[in-house]
Amino acid sequence: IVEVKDAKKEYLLGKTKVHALNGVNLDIHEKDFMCIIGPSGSGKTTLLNLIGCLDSPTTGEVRLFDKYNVSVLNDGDATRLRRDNIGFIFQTFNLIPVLNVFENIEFPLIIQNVAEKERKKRVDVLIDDVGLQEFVKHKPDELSGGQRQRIAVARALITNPKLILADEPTANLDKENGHNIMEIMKRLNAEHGVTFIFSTHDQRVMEEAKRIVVLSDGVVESDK
Amino acid sequence: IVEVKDAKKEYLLGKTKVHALNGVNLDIHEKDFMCIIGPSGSGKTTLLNLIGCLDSPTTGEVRLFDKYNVSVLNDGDATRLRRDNIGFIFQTFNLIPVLNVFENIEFPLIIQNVAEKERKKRVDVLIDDVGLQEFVKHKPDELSGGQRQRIAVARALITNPKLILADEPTANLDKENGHNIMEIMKRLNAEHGVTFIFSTHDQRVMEEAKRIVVLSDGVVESDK
Ligand SMILES: Nc1ncnc2c1ncn2[C@@H]1O[C@H](COP(=O)(O)OP(=O)(O)OP(=O)(O)O)[C@@H](O)[C@H]1O
Ligand SMILES: Nc1ncnc2c1ncn2[C@@H]1O[C@H](COP(=O)(O)OP(=O)(O)OP(=O)(O)O)[C@@H](O)[C@H]1O
Ligand SMILES: [Mg+2]
Ligand SMILES: [Mg+2]
Repeated sequence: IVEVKDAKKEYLLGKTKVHALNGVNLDIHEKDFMCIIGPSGSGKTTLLNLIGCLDSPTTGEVRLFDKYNVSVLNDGDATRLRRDNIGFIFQTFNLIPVLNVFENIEFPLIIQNVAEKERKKRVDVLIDDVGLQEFVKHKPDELSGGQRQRIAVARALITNPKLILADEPTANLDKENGHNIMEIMKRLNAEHGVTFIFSTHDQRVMEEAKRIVVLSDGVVESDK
Repeated sequence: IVEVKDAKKEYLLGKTKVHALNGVNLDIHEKDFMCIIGPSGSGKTTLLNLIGCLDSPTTGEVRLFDKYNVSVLNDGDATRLRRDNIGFIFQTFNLIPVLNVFENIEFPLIIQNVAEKERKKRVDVLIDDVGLQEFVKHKPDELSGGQRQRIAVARALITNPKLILADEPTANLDKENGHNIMEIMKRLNAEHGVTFIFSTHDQRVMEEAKRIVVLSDGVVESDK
């Protein structure tokens, strides 16, 4: 479902070149439930951004769903591909500050022109799933860190995507909420065949993954 | 060093009242190395903001250093007290986007009118301590999540405060960097008598704490 071929990502900072990714080769199969681990700065977020069509590699290739080459997609095609097939949980949440909990989760369905009654039904189910029933009217800055993270999780799941990229989805969550989120994801993977790629430092997420890829200094160090 | 007496924090959201803290009683002693744990939304950040003079309680009292009552301090006094005595590591980092790594860590020393040579010496030591030597010229948005968190840690330690409040300081860090940060803090506590109050979901931080306070629904549930 995803093929990464010798992907490199370089940034130019003044005169210094920063190699965020230094030749990553990785094949991800449908229904994988895998995580990418590695030290802070090893390139996990950069790699997820390439797979999620949010960025393109400096050199190398990223192919999605056996037909799209991310490096040569134009902006319009990348946005459509992402909107209709991928759910992304950002490490920095990226919520819309002026919308409340309900509206933030509902937003991807408005972009997909889903009817209002159907939207309300689906948003209510997810708000219940992530335990934010009492906070639906709160705006992001009127919530705790972990509550904001759970909005980011719900918003990525609401469109029923084939592929979900979760960048440190439990970093701000306590044990119970973290376990709860993992259970929702395991159920989507087992019952609906959704492919999951996590980036994490959290032992609890690693224990649930069926495959662990270790990234170090921008390259894959191991893959089991 | 800190006394919290029946502190309550209420927010009004439309017509609903949200009780973020619902009567917290807590005494913190000099040289404590303690953590506050509890579910997402239980009031940890709210409590740390009261102790850190960033906010005042709706009712109840917070007393610092046996003489200051946070609830009645004016803004100027609160800022001075905080600047000269407290280091705060924010859950959302709160870095200055237009300054690079070096300048973000140096900033509190500029406010304290420390001479340039002395500033450079102290910032270099901390950049080394948190492992950001190769990234000094990067701006926050040119860094990874865990790298940004480490700037937030270094910036809180640079003024050698008596009291350090760390809100989830290891949430975005891998095992090695997380362990490294805890070692720096333990050394400051053991050798320089600095008082530490952490808020965390991370087992690794809890294991190092000498005292664990459990918060639930805005009140202290246990304290050992
Ligand atoms: N400005 C606000 N307006 C309304 N409610 C708020 C506001 N800020 C916080 N809250 C509520 O107060 C409660 C406590 O929030 P707080 O950030 O202290 O929790 P926390 O224990 O730090 O959680 P986390 O572990 O998720 O960071 C939450 O339920 C939150 O929704
Ligand atoms: N815009 C940029 N300009 C320069 N360097 C960058 C930029 N964005 C990221 N980097 C660098 O690329 C490297 C990889 O960053 P990335 O965010 O992918 O790491 P990560 O594995 O997600 O780390 P963490 O676990 O801390 O979130 C880091 O060393 C970072 O400093
Ligand atoms: Mg990252
Ligand atoms: Mg918090």
